[in-house]
Amino acid sequence: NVAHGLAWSFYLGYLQLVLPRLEDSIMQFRGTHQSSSPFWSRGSYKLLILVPLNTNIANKLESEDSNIRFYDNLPETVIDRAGVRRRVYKHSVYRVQDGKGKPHDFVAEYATPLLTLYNMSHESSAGFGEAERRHQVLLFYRTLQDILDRSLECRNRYTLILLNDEHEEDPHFLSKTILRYLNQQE
Amino acid sequence: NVAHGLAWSFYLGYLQLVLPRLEDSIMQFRGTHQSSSPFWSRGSYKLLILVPLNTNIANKLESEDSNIRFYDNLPETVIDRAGVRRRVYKHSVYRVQDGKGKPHDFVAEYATPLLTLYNMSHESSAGFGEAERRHQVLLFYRTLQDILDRSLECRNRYTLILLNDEHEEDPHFLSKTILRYLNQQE
Ligand SMILES: Nc1nc(=O)c2ncn([C@@H]3O[C@@H]4COP(=O)(O)O[C@H]5[C@@H](O)[C@H](n6cnc7c(N)ncnc76)O[C@@H]5COP(=O)(O)O[C@@H]3[C@@H]4O)c2[nH]1
Repeated sequence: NVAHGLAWSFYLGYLQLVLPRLEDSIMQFRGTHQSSSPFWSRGSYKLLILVPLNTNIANKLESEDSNIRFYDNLPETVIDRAGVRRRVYKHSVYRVQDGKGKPHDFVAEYATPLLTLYNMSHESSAGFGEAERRHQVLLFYRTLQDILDRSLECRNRYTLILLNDEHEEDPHFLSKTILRYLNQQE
Repeated sequence: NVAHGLAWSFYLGYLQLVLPRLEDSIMQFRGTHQSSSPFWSRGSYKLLILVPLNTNIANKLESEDSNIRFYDNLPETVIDRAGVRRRVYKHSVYRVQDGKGKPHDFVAEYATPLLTLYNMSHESSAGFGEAERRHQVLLFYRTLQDILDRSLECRNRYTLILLNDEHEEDPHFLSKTILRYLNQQE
């Protein structure tokens, strides 16, 4: 069950390391980015983790939805890890305007292990195809949800967003979805 | 089968991205690090990927064996990936002296997914213990070997080193193992 291992890897090798530092990182960022500072709310001190059901992942969020702009990266976390010295971990800050033209800044990225699922479904020797892949994405999402629910150190530091592909023809589906989640937090 | 997914993830999400650039990266490094340049050989233009059977992974190689010294990092690779802008990938150069006192510089790191196996074996909810873990390491090693054997773009750019734990009481087992592999390449 590929998704089970990828969810644990994503948590143990990444979220467990970076989420506890996220709040400090955002506070530091607001201090050095005065023009961004007014556009954060209590609820946006979280990593928005995007989980697209069809694993169609963009490398830049604005490629997916032109209402989203890349703003800047948060300060980096640098650690020695498994022989790689000063390995770098960072997140990107994006900006979106709501219906009233007010900007909202937030930290978001796709769940990178889904790229592995996407690529595996195209490698015949990897052992599963596109039909199985959808099932694996749901298993990844549910496993990750369980792990994060039970993680005290990651509590309230993330929002898992499952993106259904039924709205693929709406060019602003992603920004609308993110705005809805940001509003729910306030 | 956790190891199967982790091996594919390690290849699709990392080795496939970084190994094709490794040779250029080392050539650039030798150009900017004159004191390192004499200590490379044809056979050391590879990433030594350390796979310890017992998943006891050090974050710095010199913590494992004092005959190994950290030298410097190779130039970084920076790419936009799944919403993270300018994500950084890098490898570390280490130095070891052979029996004649001659230094050898090489690029090495532990296979990071083994940290996931190690941590999962200590999380009761993850579903497997230490006995199963050893089996998963061997499955990871064999699956990765298969994938890399069939990868044209990664050909001759890596050396997989399975580290048996029967020599754990020898404080210089790692450096001796690495020197043996470097000698075999020449
Ligand atoms: N040595 C090493 N150096 C790297 O830069 C690196 N980047 C990835 N990997 C390993 O390759 C495989 C595929 O990576 P992917 O990005 O799909 O999953 C990653 C990714 O979803 C997330 N993650 C880890 N580091 C970062 C990061 N810097 N930025 C964003 N996400 C990250 O957490 C997962 C597990 O990471 P690792 O457990 O460190 O091992 C990974 C994994 O086994 C690396 N290994």
